[in-house]
Amino acid sequence: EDVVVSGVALDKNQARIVVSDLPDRPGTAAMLFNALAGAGISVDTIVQGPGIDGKARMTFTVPREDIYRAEKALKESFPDDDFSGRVFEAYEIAKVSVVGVGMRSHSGVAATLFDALAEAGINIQLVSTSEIKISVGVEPDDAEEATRVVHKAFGLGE
Amino acid sequence: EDVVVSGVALDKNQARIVVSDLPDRPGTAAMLFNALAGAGISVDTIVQGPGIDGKARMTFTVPREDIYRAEKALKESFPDDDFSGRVFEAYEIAKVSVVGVGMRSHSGVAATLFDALAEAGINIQLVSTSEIKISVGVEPDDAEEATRVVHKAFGLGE
Ligand SMILES: C[C@@H](O)[C@H](N)C(=O)O
Ligand SMILES: C[C@@H](O)[C@H](N)C(=O)O
Repeated sequence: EDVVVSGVALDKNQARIVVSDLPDRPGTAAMLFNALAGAGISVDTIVQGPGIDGKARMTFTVPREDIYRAEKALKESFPDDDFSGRVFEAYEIAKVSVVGVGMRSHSGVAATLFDALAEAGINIQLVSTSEIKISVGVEPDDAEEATRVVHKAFGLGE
Repeated sequence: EDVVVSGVALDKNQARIVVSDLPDRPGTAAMLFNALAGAGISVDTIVQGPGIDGKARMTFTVPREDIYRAEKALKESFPDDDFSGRVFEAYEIAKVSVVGVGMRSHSGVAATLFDALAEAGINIQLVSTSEIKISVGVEPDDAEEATRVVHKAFGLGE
């Protein structure tokens, strides 16, 4: 298909929070997001894959300045006696996104994007897609280098 | 913010594949997607959160008819002696998406969406977001019920 990658965007203001060992049953995601919405925390990206052995992990990104408020709201959302095993890992992350029209399938664009990052020795911490976009999360220290190599890989100049 | 949820979309033709116990180092995602792109497999959604203890999981969705070809291409992409521990789980999935303009933050819309599914006893297997959309993956048997309760939750009629 004729995919035209028109640009690369960089967002250095995000933090990602991973909540793991979640009970993979109806109501868990609702509890977490009622807590975040109730605290007025703006969530940019939400990522969750299928659970394994009844446990799931949810990852989401929030503005860096909200990282502590978000963590507090989440911790308070669990019933007192049920806090065991929830791992909250909050770190800063840089989000690099490739934007393109006609991206009905992501495999070719993803292969080019992931190849460019691999050759630069940059580890991919997060992947999220939409019809027109593939976003990856990388270490903040890798943000500029990642943006540069991805620009180059898609022929958008240095 | 003024979010207007304008519609609910249902895609019943997807299958999701989870590849776990992946080495969380540069090059892994590139290897998988070179295999998928090389086999001409169209990938709709890609989901990955941060790895834990050096191991990561990637989830992606492909058209149902491509599920076996995709699994074969992935298995063949691992070097012969390095196949241990990769878990391939391929199942059919139904994707229900809420589309809205002005969705700069997902927390309020996500809370409403997740609440509606929780009250209907529908388990969320996958979550993926974009600027204008939140998509969830559910059991194919729950597809119609999920679409109905989400329509209702956002005042879009039954
Ligand atoms: C993990 C979480 O998404 C859970 N499966 C739920 O439906 O709420
Ligand atoms: C798991 C995979 O995304 C790996 N971190 C990579 O960079 O390829």
